[in-house]
Amino acid sequence: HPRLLAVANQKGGVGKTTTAVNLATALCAVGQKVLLVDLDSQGNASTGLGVRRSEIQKSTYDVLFDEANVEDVAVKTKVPRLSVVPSSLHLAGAEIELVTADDREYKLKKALRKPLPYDYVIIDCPPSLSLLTLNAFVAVDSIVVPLQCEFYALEGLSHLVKTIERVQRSFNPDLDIHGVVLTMYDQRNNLSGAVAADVRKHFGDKVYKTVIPRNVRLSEAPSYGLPAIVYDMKCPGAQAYIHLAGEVIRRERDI
Amino acid sequence: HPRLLAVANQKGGVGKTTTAVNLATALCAVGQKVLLVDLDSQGNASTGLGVRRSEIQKSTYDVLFDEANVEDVAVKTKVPRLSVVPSSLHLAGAEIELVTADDREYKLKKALRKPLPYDYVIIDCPPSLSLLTLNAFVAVDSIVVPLQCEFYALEGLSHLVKTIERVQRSFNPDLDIHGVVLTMYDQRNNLSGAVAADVRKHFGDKVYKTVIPRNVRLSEAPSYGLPAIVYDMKCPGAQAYIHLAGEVIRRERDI
Ligand SMILES: Nc1ncnc2c1ncn2[C@@H]1O[C@H](COP(=O)(O)OP(=O)(O)OP(=O)(O)O)[C@@H](O)[C@H]1O
Ligand SMILES: Nc1ncnc2c1ncn2[C@@H]1O[C@H](COP(=O)(O)OP(=O)(O)OP(=O)(O)O)[C@@H](O)[C@H]1O
Ligand SMILES: [Mg+2]
Ligand SMILES: [Mg+2]
Repeated sequence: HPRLLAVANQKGGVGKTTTAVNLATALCAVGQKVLLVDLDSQGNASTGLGVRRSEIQKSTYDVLFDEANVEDVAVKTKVPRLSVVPSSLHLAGAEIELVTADDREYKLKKALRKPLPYDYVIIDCPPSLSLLTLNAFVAVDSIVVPLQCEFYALEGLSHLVKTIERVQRSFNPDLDIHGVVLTMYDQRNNLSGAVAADVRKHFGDKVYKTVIPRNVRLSEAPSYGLPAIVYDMKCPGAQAYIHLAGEVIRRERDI
Repeated sequence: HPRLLAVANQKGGVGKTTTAVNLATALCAVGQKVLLVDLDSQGNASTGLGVRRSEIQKSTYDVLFDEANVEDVAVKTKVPRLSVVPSSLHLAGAEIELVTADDREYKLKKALRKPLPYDYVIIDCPPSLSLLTLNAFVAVDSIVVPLQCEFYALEGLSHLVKTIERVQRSFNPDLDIHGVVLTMYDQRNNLSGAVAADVRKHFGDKVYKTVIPRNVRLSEAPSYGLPAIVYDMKCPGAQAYIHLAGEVIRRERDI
């Protein structure tokens, strides 16, 4: 059985997709087999790994609603040992369809909680705490929370934590926060430092030691359909994600 | 009857709240009376205008579901002539409640399409094309689309345009895109320039001439509960929003 991780935060633009794509790639670089599930109808994780929307047959939508087998939907990427379940625009209608569906919170769990030929499954979540993200929280072991070092990003944290606690009580007692990763840290401005200090005060050791710096190479890589680790391995952003993968694996060993 | 504008883009973190708050403030600075409606359960626009979540009695949720009068829910801000309908965490459950509600797409329109003592009503939308954002599209005259100068942000544009066209056909024939505003433009990197050129190619004159630069003062201001225009009027970010307000008003005159 693979370890299941969700990358989630309802605040928009905090680096969820960038973290999911580069963390998955870094885990593959050290020999792990990884499946990335794109649960966002925007499809950024699929594009960031070079999957063209026009070429895909089936998507995450089919896994949720037509009980398509994850193995049949997953496509290989240019990264060795990394496959992706691509998303499609269909997924945009999924929120509404889920409301009245049977077992609406368990659909993703049913599709992923089975013997799969991967060490990790990583789910990239959309910017909301809706039924799609809830499906991810019910299905996974643990959540990686990217947090942009900005004031507005702090606001949503308590709501995210309360939602996780609610899911623990009603659907998935073993769910926990794997860690909080500080993203887009800019040492030239004081705001980043102030936010980072505040987050470490509230979350203590849950905050990974690795901090992801603001680095334009991270935002250039998706236009080539490549993770930053492949596009420019030596850049500060890629190096930070490689360190983060090391920290994630060390924490996994301790679990 | 006020003019109704929605600030929307399903991509997260592109500057919707920052644009809604600072555009509203700049319009007030030139004598307009403005109501800002916070339609995002994160409540960033409310916080950005100094409204404390713990102090509010009623919120956007009550306007949508309990048919509370907008005038009774609006609270004054530190900015003269600017009031805000604050959001609350209640709104997070609104998506699900709307699915099975009567007139689910028209709730906001019913609350806002009436004689109100404002020149403009500006709605800050959440990062999704769900029923809340659909409510805004059905209610308003026009949409301001903030677009971050990044590759991933381009991906969602065609989906946003298709959704607007669908709303025009089924619910609101007069709806149009007021304009596209380029945000977080960083002249130090080529990506911003490349994205800006691409957007101007597709959207032509719809793209405002004013470009909002990346400016840390814009992200510091919310931690003081102030719009950047009040926090630091002379900073590049605030000046850009003042110019944008001028452009919005000139376009309004032409309409
Ligand atoms: N450390 C970084 N330095 C510079 N740019 C970054 C960094 N991390 C992410 N970006 C860029 O910032 C933007 C937002 O990141 P991303 O799309 O990964 O966030 P997200 O949380 O997945 O957004 P959404 O809420 O829309 O899903 C993207 O254009 C991305 O390329
Ligand atoms: N021009 C800018 N320069 C620097 N920082 C900015 C700029 N515009 C916005 N920001 C900051 O970037 C972050 C994202 O902006 P904002 O929250 O306004 O986006 P949003 O689209 O409303 O996000 P969401 O999708 O979560 O609603 C915020 O922390 C904000 O302070
Ligand atoms: Mg994303
Ligand atoms: Mg916002």
